[in-house]
Amino acid sequence: DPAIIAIANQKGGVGKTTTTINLGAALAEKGSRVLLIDLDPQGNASTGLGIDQEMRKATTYDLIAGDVTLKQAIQQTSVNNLSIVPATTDLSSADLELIDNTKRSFLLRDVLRDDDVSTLGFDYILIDCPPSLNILTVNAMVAAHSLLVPLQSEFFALEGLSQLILTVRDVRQTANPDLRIEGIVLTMYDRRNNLSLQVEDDARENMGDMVFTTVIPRNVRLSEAPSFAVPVLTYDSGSKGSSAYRALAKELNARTKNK
Amino acid sequence: DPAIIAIANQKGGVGKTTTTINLGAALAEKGSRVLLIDLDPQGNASTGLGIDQEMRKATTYDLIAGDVTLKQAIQQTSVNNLSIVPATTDLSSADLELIDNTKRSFLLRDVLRDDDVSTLGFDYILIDCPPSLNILTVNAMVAAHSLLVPLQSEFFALEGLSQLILTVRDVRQTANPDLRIEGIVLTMYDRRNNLSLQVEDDARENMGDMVFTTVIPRNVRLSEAPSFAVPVLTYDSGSKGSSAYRALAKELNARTKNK
Ligand SMILES: Nc1ncnc2c1ncn2[C@@H]1O[C@H](COP(=O)(O)OP(=O)(O)OP(=O)(O)O)[C@@H](O)[C@H]1O
Ligand SMILES: Nc1ncnc2c1ncn2[C@@H]1O[C@H](COP(=O)(O)OP(=O)(O)OP(=O)(O)O)[C@@H](O)[C@H]1O
Ligand SMILES: [Mg+2]
Ligand SMILES: [Mg+2]
Repeated sequence: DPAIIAIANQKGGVGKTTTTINLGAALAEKGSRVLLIDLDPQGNASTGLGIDQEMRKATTYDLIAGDVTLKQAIQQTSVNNLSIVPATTDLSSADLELIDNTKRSFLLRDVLRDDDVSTLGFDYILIDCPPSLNILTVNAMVAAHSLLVPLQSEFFALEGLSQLILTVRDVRQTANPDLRIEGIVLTMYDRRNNLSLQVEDDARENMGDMVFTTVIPRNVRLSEAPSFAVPVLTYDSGSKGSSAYRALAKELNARTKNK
Repeated sequence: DPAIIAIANQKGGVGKTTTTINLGAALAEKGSRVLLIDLDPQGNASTGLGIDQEMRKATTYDLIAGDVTLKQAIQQTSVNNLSIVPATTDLSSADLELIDNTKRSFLLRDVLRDDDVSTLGFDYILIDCPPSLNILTVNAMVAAHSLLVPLQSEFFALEGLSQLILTVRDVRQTANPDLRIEGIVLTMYDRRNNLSLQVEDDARENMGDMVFTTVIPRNVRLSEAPSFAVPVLTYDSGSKGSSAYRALAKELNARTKNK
């Protein structure tokens, strides 16, 4: 059965999509079969992997609505071992449309924890979440075995962490008792910047082992790669961004194996 | 009557809060009386201006719920001529709570367009929006005279713009016919980075005069200032961030006067 990991943080612009795409690509490069679920109405993960708007026929919205099966919604990307279920802005009406559905928090879980999924042969399923703690992110937390939290090395980023942890506790008590935090990964880290050092100290002091040893540096190649519709590992394999996400994949593999 | 401007973009981390705080402070420095409305459950604008959690007694949530008047919710900040209505995470339940309220999109407008508001003597009201096109951002668009859109100089940032413009058109047709786009301001701009130049070219080519001449450079003093609970104009008045927001305030004043 695949390890299902939600990449979430309600703070915007902290590197959720960049981590989903590049951690996914690094795991795939090491031989794992990886499925990405784009759960953000912005559809940045889909765009960052070259799925044009007109190619998004069966989407995550259709999956949650029960109109297509997982198999029908999965598309191959240009990267070996890396597939994706793409997203469109249709997802943004999920909040309103699912209001009266009492099982609204379990819709994604029902799809990803179905018996058929193990026949598809994935080792990892990574879910890219939108910047909010709405019904979409809750769906991801209920479906997932664990949560990976990108933490930007900036002042505002730390503030939202306690709210995120409260939400995880809520979800654990009401819908998914096994949900755990896989880890917190520092992103856009700049050694020359005092703020980065301070945020790292704070995070490691308060959250100890929950914080990955691997730190993702600020690296312009990471922000250029999506405009070429490929992960940074394809765009510039020798970049600091590529080696950081390879190190993160290795650390994640070690953590998942030990569970 | 004050000019009411919503600072919005559903893409996360593009500089909405940084622009609300520092544009507000630059307008206040020039003698305008400015009120900020923190409409983001993260409450970053409130934190960035030193309003501690325990000081957030009357909040934007209470205002929308009709439990307090605007006058009761307004707090002075450490900056002369700059006041704020603070936010807490209570706001994040607004989506669900307001579902059955047919006037749910007009709640903030009813408060900010009330006759009493002109007696408070504000020249500008700036609304900091969350990273989503949910009921809170729609409330801001219905209440506002215009929209100011921070656009991060990055690839993913351009993608969301068309969706934002569609939402503005919707709001204009259904609830606020006078809503216009005040302008698009490029943020975190780095002249040495090809991507920044490309995004600027694309933006100016497609949106012409809508794009402010003033560009906000990437400047570490902007990200340090919130940890000292003051705008960058107070933290480091001589920094590139301070002069950029002063230039933006000047340009905005000129645009607003010409309307
Ligand atoms: N380590 C990094 N170095 C440099 N740029 C980065 C890095 N990580 C992400 N970026 C860039 O920063 C911006 C924000 O990252 P990204 O879009 O992945 O964040 P997000 O959390 O998914 O945002 P949202 O909240 O909108 O979903 C993007 O333009 C991305 O290319
Ligand atoms: N011009 C700039 N130069 C350097 N850092 C900046 C600049 N503008 C914003 N920042 C930093 O980038 C991060 C994101 O900015 P900010 O929080 O203002 O964005 P936002 O759009 O309000 O995010 P959200 O979508 O979560 O509300 C913050 O840590 C902020 O301090
Ligand atoms: Mg994203
Ligand atoms: Mg903000």
